[in-house]
Amino acid sequence: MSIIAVFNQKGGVGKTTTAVNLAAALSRIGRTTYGIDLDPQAQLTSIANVSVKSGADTILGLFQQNRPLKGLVLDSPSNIKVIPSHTEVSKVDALYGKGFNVVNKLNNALQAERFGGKDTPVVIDCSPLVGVLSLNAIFACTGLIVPISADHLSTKGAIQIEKTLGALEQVLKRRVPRRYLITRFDGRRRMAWDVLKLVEEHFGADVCKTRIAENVSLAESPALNKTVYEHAPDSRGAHDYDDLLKELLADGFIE
Amino acid sequence: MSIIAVFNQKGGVGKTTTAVNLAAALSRIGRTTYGIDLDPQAQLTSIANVSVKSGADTILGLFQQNRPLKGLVLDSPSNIKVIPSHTEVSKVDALYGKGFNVVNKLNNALQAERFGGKDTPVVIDCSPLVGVLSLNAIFACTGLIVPISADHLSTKGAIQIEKTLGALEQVLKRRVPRRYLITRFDGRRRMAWDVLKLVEEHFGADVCKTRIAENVSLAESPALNKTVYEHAPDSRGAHDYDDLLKELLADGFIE
Ligand SMILES: Nc1ncnc2c1ncn2[C@@H]1O[C@H](COP(=O)(O)OP(=O)(O)OP(=O)(O)O)[C@@H](O)[C@H]1O
Ligand SMILES: Nc1ncnc2c1ncn2[C@@H]1O[C@H](COP(=O)(O)OP(=O)(O)OP(=O)(O)O)[C@@H](O)[C@H]1O
Ligand SMILES: [Mg+2]
Ligand SMILES: [Mg+2]
Repeated sequence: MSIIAVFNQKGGVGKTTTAVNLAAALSRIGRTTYGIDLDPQAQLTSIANVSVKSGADTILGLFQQNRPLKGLVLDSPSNIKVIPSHTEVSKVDALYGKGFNVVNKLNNALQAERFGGKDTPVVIDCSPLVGVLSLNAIFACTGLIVPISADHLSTKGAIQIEKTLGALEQVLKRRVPRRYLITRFDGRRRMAWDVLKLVEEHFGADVCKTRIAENVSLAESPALNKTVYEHAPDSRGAHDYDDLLKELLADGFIE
Repeated sequence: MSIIAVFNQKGGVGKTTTAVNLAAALSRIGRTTYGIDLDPQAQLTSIANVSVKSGADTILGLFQQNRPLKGLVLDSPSNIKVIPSHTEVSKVDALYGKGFNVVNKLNNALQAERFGGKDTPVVIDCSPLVGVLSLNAIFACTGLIVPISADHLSTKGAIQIEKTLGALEQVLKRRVPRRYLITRFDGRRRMAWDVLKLVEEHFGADVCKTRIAENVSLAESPALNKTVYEHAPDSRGAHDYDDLLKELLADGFIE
């Protein structure tokens, strides 16, 4: 099973960049890959060059009308199959509390509709809010990736996540497999190496050996509504996400 | 009156970096400057090297117990007077709806306690969530700064803000003075200049002439719980926030 949630309550650390490019990397090795956009800012949706006119055609449709996930899937030119978002998705966090049934809604739907098998992996992009949607992603996932950009404010956010996860695991009654991924790593800055050291000391074996370098191709591709593989397949950013996928497959984090 | 809210619903664009260093720049020209931290991640609080043990000593105290703001103020080694945050501050968005009285709570308290005069300016740091807390900041402010980091995903977020502000102004029945501030500007990247052009075309005269350069001193200073003025007062980042303050004073955005 491979349902990968990408979450960090710190903003701008590379959640969306990681979710969309990891999904694209999976598609490139022949998997039918699903990207679920749980951020009302719908940035994974826009990078994948798809859009919807209302919340009914997003995860909100699952919550409000029990719409099947399969009916929400759009094909994207990036080869990712996208369950898109829309600004109305913010209603999920506004209207629903964090009760057991609510936070398991996505989990139940993914299982009932048989998503997330080895040939149909799922990658879920979250907003930085620890709300109903992000909890749904964490409760539904087989593994959680926590991107940490190579700066100090982002590291403080990651340490906070550990506490949040600890509390959630009391409820889940199981450990959530996780990987901390250093992103935006600029090897010319001493700060980047300081952060790497801190993160490795703190999170040990859960830190990905692959680091995503600061690479402008990763920041440019959204302007063209493309993944890095469509925009700059030979760039450092593309290679780094390929390496990340290899690492996650090799140690079974992704099946 | 000078009550400056710093908001952008995109994560990681430099809200906290701008709020804390602008507040520090104001302190350095002799103003008694108040920094209000409305982000449950309490990053302005930690950069200012203060902390509190519970939500009662934060803005949550105002909402739950009508605590006077003056009783919440802590002195910081950075010379900013801080109304700190704490993870419990997330209860404000969880417990309160967005009714008229709730979103005006901070506004009323600032006015009743005479904050925000020319000699007692206030800078408010927001989380990226458009919730009760951020609405309180927008309803209370005399001016709104929207940092936009010089990349494309951040620009998409800023355009979304314009719509959000438009909707809020219907309720406020007045225009919120605003400035768009380009941050993390790396002049060696063509993308930075592309973003600058897009932002200027879109927001015209509301774009600050000052841009904050990508400068590692701004990213390092939080690790030492310092503003850039305490850590690297001769750095490019320190000079840029000085220039920003000069510009905002010259055109009356800050009194
Ligand atoms: N490795 C990288 N190199 C260069 N730029 C990057 C890299 N990773 C991300 N970026 C850029 O940094 C900005 C923030 O990244 P991104 O939007 O993916 O973060 P996020 O965690 O999803 O943010 P949010 O919390 O707002 O959802 C974007 O402009 C993105 O293009
Ligand atoms: N001009 C700059 N040069 C270099 N680094 C910067 C600059 N501005 C901000 N940063 C760094 O970028 C990261 C994001 O900035 P910051 O935390 O201020 O953004 P934010 O909008 O407050 O994020 P959030 O949405 O999580 O509250 C931080 O590590 C910060 O130190
Ligand atoms: Mg994102
Ligand atoms: Mg912040």
